[in-house]
Amino acid sequence: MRTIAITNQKGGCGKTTTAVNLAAALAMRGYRTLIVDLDPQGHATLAMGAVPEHCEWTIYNVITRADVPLAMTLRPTPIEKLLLSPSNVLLSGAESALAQMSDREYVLRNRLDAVAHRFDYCIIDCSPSLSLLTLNAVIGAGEVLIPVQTHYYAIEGLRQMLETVDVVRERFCPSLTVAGILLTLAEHRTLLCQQVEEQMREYFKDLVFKTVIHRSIRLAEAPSAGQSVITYDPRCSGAMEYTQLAKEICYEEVRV
Amino acid sequence: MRTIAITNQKGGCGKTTTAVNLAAALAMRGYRTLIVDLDPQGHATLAMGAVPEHCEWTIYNVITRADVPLAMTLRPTPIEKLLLSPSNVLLSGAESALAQMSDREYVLRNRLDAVAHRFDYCIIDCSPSLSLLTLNAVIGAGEVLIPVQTHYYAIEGLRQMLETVDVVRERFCPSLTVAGILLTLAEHRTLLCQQVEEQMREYFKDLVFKTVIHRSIRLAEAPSAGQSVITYDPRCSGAMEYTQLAKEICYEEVRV
Ligand SMILES: Nc1ncnc2c1ncn2[C@@H]1O[C@H](COP(=O)(O)OP(=O)(O)OP(=O)(O)O)[C@@H](O)[C@H]1O
Ligand SMILES: Nc1ncnc2c1ncn2[C@@H]1O[C@H](COP(=O)(O)OP(=O)(O)OP(=O)(O)O)[C@@H](O)[C@H]1O
Ligand SMILES: [Mg+2]
Ligand SMILES: [Mg+2]
Repeated sequence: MRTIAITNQKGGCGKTTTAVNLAAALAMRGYRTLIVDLDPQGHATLAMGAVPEHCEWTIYNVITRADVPLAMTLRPTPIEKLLLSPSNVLLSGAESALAQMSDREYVLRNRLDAVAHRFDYCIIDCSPSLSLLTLNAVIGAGEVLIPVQTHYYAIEGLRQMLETVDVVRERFCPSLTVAGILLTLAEHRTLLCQQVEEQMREYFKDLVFKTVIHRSIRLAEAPSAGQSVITYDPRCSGAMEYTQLAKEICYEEVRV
Repeated sequence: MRTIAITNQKGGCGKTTTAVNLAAALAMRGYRTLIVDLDPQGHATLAMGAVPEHCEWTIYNVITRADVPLAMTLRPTPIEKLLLSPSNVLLSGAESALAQMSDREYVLRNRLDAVAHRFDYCIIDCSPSLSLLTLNAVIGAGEVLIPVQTHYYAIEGLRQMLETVDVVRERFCPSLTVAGILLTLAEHRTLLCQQVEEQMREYFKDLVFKTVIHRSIRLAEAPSAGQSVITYDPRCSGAMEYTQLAKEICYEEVRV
C-alpha cells in the first residue's frame, strides 16, 4: 500500500478537495483505495456522503484505543473501490491523548500496517496545523503531497512547510519524501496566479506537479451532494484535472 | 479599548484578510487601532510590510515571559493610527508553554489590559484552530467576528464554531459575544454562493453582517505589496466593502 498525506498548515488551500477527488480518481482507475479523515472538522467524511456525528467508530477510537482496529471504522463510499475511515469533532481530543503515549508519533503508522494488504493506495486528509495528529499522518504515510493556492500567503507558508518536512525526516522518518507540490485554485486570467505559478516552477522545479487544479465552482458544489466531483460531474474541468493528477501520481503517461 | 478576535477553525475563510483590512479601515476613519498577529504563520505581520523572522520582540515573547510587556513589540505600519504586534514561527512553541501556566486561558487578556488606554480598537488575527492560543484570543477579546466563506464546508464548520463560543462563554468568559458573522469570498454569479447566503441569513438572522465581502483579486494582491487593500487600491470593491464593514462595526450608518 502506498500512503500519501495531503498536508499544509495554510488553511483553505484545497487539502480536503484534493484528498477526496484524488482518492476517487484512483478508485475509478481500478486501484483499491482508502481515504482516512484525520481532520476533526470531518469534511472528507461529509464529502463522502457520511454524517460525522452518526459514525459510531472513527479514526479517533483507533488512535486512542488499542482494541479498535482501523478495519472496524471502514465504510463504503459512492465509489466501489473506495473505502473511508471517518472522523468527527471527537478527534480534537486525540491530541492530548497522543501526547501521553510512549510511541506517540508512530501510532497511526502501526494502525495502518494492519490494513496495508487490502489497499493499493491510502490518502490521508489533514487539518491546517502542524500538530501531533498531523505528524502521525506524515510519518504514517512516508510521503506528503502539499496543495498550494497560487496566492501570496501560500508561497510564504510553503517554505515553512518544507522546512518542517526536513525536520520530520531527520528526527522520525528517514525515508520521508515529497510526492509533489500541487498548484490549486489557480485562475487562468489573473496576473497574480500566473506570477506565482512561474515563481513556484522556477524555485521548486520538478517538485511541482505538471497537473494544475483550476478554480471551478463544480468542485465546491460536489461535497454538498455528498460526492466527489468525479461522480458528481465527470466531464467538468475539475474531474479531468484530478484524473490527470491520479495518472501523474501513478507514474502513468501525463497528457499535458 | 474594544477588542475583537477574528476566528474560525475553518481554514482559508479570510481571517487574516479581514483582520488586516478591518484594522486598516478603522485606523483610516481616525480610530487608534492595534492589530495583534496570533498566528505562527505570521501572515498579518507580512501584510503590514514587516518580515516575521526579523521582528526581535513578538507576541510569543509577551505570552511566554512576564518581563516583556506588549508595548515592547509594537511597530508602526503604513497607516499612521495603526500599530502592529507581530508574530513569527516561534509562536508555535507558545501552546506548550501556555499549558504549564496557572492562568493559562487569561494570559493574553492580562497583557492587553496594559495597553488598553492607548487604543480605541484592537483586532486579533487567529490561526485556523481551537487551540489554547486561540482560546486566549477569544477570552482576551470578549468579542468574536467569524468570517465564513459562502461554500458548503464553511456552513458545516460554523455550527461547530458557535457551539465552541457557547462553551467558552460558560466556562471562561460570561460576557463573550459574537460581533457578527461576515460572509467572505462571495461570488455574485454562482448559485452555490447565493444559496449559502440565503441559508445563512435565514438561520442566523441579524448575527450576519449586512456587509458582504466579495471575491476580488486586489484583496489577494495587496499583501504582496506589504499593504492593506485600503492603501493599496482605495477605490476597489474590496476597500469599499471593508470600509463599510468598519462603519457597521462602529454602529455608524450602514449604506446598503
Ligand atoms: N479548485 C477549486 N475550485 C473551486 N473551489 C474549490 C477548489 N478547491 C477547493 N475549493 C473550495 O474552497 C474551499 C477550501 O477548500 P478545502 O476545504 O478543500 O481546503 P482545505 O485546505 O481542506 O481547508 P482546511 O484548511 O480548512 O482543511 C472549499 O469550500 C472548497 O469547496
Ligand atoms: N475577498 C477576497 N477576494 C480574493 N481573495 C481573497 C479574499 N479574501 C481572502 N483572499 C485570499 O484568499 C486566501 C485565503 O485568505 P486568508 O489567508 O485571509 O484566510 P485565513 O482564514 O486567514 O487563512 P488561514 O486559515 O490559513 O489563517 C489568501 O490568499 C487571500 O489573499
Ligand atoms: Mg480540509
Ligand atoms: Mg490567516
